[in-house]
Amino acid sequence: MISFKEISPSEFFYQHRELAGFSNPARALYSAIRELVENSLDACDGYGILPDVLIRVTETKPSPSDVKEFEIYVKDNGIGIPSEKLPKALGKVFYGSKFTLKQSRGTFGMGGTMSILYAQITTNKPLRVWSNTGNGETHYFELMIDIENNKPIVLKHKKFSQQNWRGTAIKINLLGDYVRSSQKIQEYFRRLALFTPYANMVFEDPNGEVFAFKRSVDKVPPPPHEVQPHPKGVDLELLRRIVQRSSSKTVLSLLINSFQRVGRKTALEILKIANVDPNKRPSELKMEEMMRIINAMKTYEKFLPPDPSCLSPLGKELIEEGIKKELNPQFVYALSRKPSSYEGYPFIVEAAVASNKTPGIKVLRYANRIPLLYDEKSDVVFKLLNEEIDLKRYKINEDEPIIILTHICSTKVPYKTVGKEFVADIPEVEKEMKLALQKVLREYSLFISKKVKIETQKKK
Amino acid sequence: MISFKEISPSEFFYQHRELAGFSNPARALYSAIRELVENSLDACDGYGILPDVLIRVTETKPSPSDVKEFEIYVKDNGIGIPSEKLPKALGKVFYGSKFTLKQSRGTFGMGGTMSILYAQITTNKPLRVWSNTGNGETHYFELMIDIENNKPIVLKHKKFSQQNWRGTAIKINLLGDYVRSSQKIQEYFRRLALFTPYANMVFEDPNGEVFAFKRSVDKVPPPPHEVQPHPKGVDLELLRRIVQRSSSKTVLSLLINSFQRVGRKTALEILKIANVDPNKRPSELKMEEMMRIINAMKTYEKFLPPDPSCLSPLGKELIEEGIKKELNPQFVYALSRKPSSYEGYPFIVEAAVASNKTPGIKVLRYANRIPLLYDEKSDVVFKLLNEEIDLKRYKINEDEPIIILTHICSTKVPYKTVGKEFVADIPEVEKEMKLALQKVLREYSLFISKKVKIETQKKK
Ligand SMILES: Nc1ncnc2c1ncn2[C@@H]1O[C@H](COP(=O)(O)OP(=O)(O)OP(=O)(O)O)[C@@H](O)[C@H]1O
Ligand SMILES: Nc1ncnc2c1ncn2[C@@H]1O[C@H](COP(=O)(O)OP(=O)(O)OP(=O)(O)O)[C@@H](O)[C@H]1O
Ligand SMILES: [Mg+2]
Ligand SMILES: [Mg+2]
Repeated sequence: MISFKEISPSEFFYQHRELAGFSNPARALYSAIRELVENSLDACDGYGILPDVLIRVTETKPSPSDVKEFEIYVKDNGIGIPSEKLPKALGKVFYGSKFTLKQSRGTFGMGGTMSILYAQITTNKPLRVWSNTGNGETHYFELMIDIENNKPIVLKHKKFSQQNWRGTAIKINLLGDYVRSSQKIQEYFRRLALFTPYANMVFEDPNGEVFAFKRSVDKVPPPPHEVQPHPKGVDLELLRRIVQRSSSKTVLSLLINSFQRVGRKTALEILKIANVDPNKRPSELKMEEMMRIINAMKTYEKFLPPDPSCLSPLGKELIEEGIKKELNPQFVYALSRKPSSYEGYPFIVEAAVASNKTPGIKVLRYANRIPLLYDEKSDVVFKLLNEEIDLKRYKINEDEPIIILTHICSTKVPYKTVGKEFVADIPEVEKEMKLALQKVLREYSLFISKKVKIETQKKK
Repeated sequence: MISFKEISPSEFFYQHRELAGFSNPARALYSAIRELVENSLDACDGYGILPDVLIRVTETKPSPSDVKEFEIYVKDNGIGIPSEKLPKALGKVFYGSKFTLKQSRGTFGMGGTMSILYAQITTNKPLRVWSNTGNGETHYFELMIDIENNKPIVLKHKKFSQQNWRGTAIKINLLGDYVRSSQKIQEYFRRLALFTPYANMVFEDPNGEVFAFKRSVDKVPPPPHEVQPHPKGVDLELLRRIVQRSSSKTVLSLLINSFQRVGRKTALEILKIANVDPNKRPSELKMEEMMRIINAMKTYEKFLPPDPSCLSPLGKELIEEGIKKELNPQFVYALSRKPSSYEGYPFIVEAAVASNKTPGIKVLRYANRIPLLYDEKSDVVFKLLNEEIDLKRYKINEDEPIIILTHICSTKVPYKTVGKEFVADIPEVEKEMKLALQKVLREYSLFISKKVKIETQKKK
C-alpha cells in the first residue's frame, strides 16, 4: 500500500532548506542576515526612503563551541508592515508584496520566512517583531510558524502608541557559526555599502566589532513603478487570466488595457494576424482564438521594447560614488547600459572597473542591488570572464590589481536557485553583460596605457 | 496601499519554471522527457520490477520553425498509480509518494506535475494518462492543472477492463525544440541505459530514429526499504512531531521506537545526558526537555551509522556490466564504497573508470541513478577533478581517452537546485567522492603502466 501525501511549501523548504541557503549553521547565519537586511532595504529605497539600518548580532550565551545560539536584531526606518498582514508576511512561505512586475530585492515571498523558520527549528524561540507604518501605532508580535500547514502562529500581539517612528524591527534566535561565516558576512556588508551609498548601515558583530557605513549621498534613486506585462512575455495561462478578470467590453480594448506597448493600431494588427474579431466580447473568446492571439504576439516584430520604468538601475554616478567611498581607488569607471529584455522581462546591465590596492582580479557581482557572494563559478559573469573574454587583450594579467563590478537589474533576475546565488546565462543577458564588460575593460586598459606612458616619461 | 498576496506552489513554479529546468523550449523538452522517464523507472525498480519503458516523441504538426509542438508518450510496466490518487499525483505540486526516507529518483513531488504544467501553458492540451495497478482495471484520465490553486482539473475519467497490463502511459503535448536539445536528449538516454543495464528502453525520436537499449542483465538490484530517522538527523521540529504522534507510553520507548540505531541502553544514556526522566509520558515533555534531548543526541558519539537498507547502490558488477554493454571498453573498473552519512542521511558513493575510444576526459555524473548532464562546473565532482585531485599523478593528460563515472545515492541527495542539476560539496560527500575517485584513477594508471610495459616489450 503506497502512501501518498501533500506537503506544504514551508514543509518543502524545511525538508530542503539548503535550496534556500540554510544548509548549515555558518551559511544559515549569513542567509538570515542577508534576507532580513534585504527586506529592510526594499522597505526603504523601494519607497523613496533614505535607509537607516541597524544590524546587531550577539551570542546569546557563551559557549566554547563555534556552533552556538546567536540573536539577530535588524531595525529599519522603512514603510513598516501593516499589522493585519504581518503574521502572514513573515510566517507563511510564498506570501508577500513583491510578486509584481517591479524591481525589488525580494521576489520569492519566502526569504524572511525561511530565516524565522530556521531560527525556530534550531532554538524554539519565536520571532519578535515591532512594526509601525507611520500611523502612530507600533504593533508587537511574537510569532512562530506552523511548518506543516504553512501558517503563522501568533503567540502574542500588543500595540502601543509611538508617534515618532516608522519602520520594522526584527529579532530572531538561531543556531549559527560566526567563526566560519564572519569573513563572508563582513564582505557582504562592505559590498552592500558600496552599492548602497545612500544608506546608513551599522553592523555590530558578535565580537563587539562595529562596522559603520555612513551614507555619502543624500538622494535615493527614483523608485521603480509597477508595469503591465509586455506582450512578448505572454503565455496561454497569463492570457486566460487576463481574459477572465477583464472588464473590457471588447478584445481590442482588452489588449490595449492589459498590456504595455499595445496601442489601438498595434492591437488591430495583432488581431488581424490572429484572425480574431476586435469587437468580440472577451468572455466569448475560444481557447483556439487565444492561442492564435498568443502566436500572433510571438511573431509580431514591431512592439516597442519593454517599459523600463519598472527598473531602478543605480546609474554611473552612484556606482562610481560608492566605489570611491568604499575603496578610494586611483581609477574608476562605471557604465549603465540601455534597457534590454528577455522573454518580455526588461533588464538593465551595469558594470564598472576600478584599480585595486592588492593584486588579484576581484569580481563583485550584484543583482537587483544584492551582492552575490556564493557559487561564483556558476554565474554568467564568471563564464564570460573565463571563457568568452580574453583578458590579455585588455592588458589584464591573472594577478592584476583590478576590481570588476557587474549589476543586473530586472523584474525577473534569472536566478538559478531560490537562494539567489548566481545568474543563469540567458542569451540576451549574456550578450548585454559581455558588451558591458568589454567596454569597462577597454577603459581600464586605456588607463593602464596612459599610466605606463606617464611612468615611462618620468623615467626619461 | 501595498497589496499582499499568497501564491500557490504551482503558481510559484509557473512564474519561476526555470528553477525546475523548464527555462526554454529546448530545455523544457529535455526536462519533460527526463521527469517522465525517471517516474517510470522509479515505478519499476523501486518495486523489484524489470523495467520496459517506451518513449516516443513526435512532431504533432510539421512546421519550418525549430520551436514547435511535440507529443511525448511514455509508457511503462511499473506499479501504476491508484486511480483515486492519480489526479493529484500528476496535477498538484508537492504531492507524491516519495517523501519517505528511502532512495528513489523522485524526491520533490513536482517533476511530473511540472512537465504537465509546461505542456498545458504552451499548447492548452490536457494530459492524457492510462494507468493500471494490476487489478484488471485501466483508468483513463484527461487532466489539466488549476495553476493558481495548485489542484487538478479532471476533464475526463473512464475505466475499462484490461487484464494483462500493469503500468502507466502518459501523453503530453508541449512546445519544444528538438534541434537544440537532441544531442543532450540522446546522450541522456545512452547514459541512462549504461546505468540501468536491467532495463529495456526504446526511444523513438521526432526524426523517426529509434534508439533501442536491450537489457543485458535479468535481475533488478534489491529495492530499498523505508527507514526511520537517524538521531543525528533530528531537529526540534522533527522531535516535536514524533512526540505529538507517538503512542509510546514513555519517553524511553518513544526514542527506541521512533529512531533507528537507538536501543534501550543508548536511549537511557541519551536521557541521562539530557537529564530527562525515562519514564516520563511523552505528552508531558516540555520544550526545554526536548531541546536537551536534541543536544544530547547531537553530542552523543556512540550511535551506529545510519542503516543503509534504505539505499540501493548499483554495485560494482552491474556498473561494469552497464559500461561494457554501452561502451565496450578495453579496460573498466568500478567500485562501491561503504555507506557513509551526512546530517543523519546515509549515502553511498560509487565510481568507475573505463578506457575510451576517443580522446578527451569524459565525466559521467549520476545521482540516485539519474544521469546529470547540466551545470557540470558547479558539481562537487568537477571541483574535485579540477581543483583537488592532480590528474597528472595518475598519468592522465587533458585529452586522455578516459571515462570517469561517479554515482551518489542517498535518501537525500544534496542537490542545489529543484531541477536536480548538480550536487553540492557537502564535506562528508566530498571526502567520500574524493577517496572513490582516487581509487579508480589509481586502477586506471596501473592499467596504463601495464599497457605501456606490454607495448614496450612488443617493440623489443
Ligand atoms: N523590514 C520590512 N519592512 C517592510 N516589509 C517587510 C519587511 N520584511 C518583510 N516585509 C514584507 O514581508 C514580505 C515577505 O518577506 P519575505 O522576505 O519572506 O519575502 P520577499 O521579500 O517578498 O521575497 P524573497 O523571498 O525574495 O525575500 C515582503 O514581501 C514584505 O512585504
Ligand atoms: N509512471 C508512474 N508510475 C507510477 N507512479 C507514478 C508515475 N509517475 C508519477 N507517479 C506518481 O506520481 C507522484 C508525483 O510524481 P512527480 O514526478 O510529480 O513527483 P516525484 O516523482 O514524487 O518527485 P520529483 O519532483 O523529484 O520527480 C510520484 O511520487 C509517484 O507516486
Ligand atoms: Mg525578502
Ligand atoms: Mg518525478
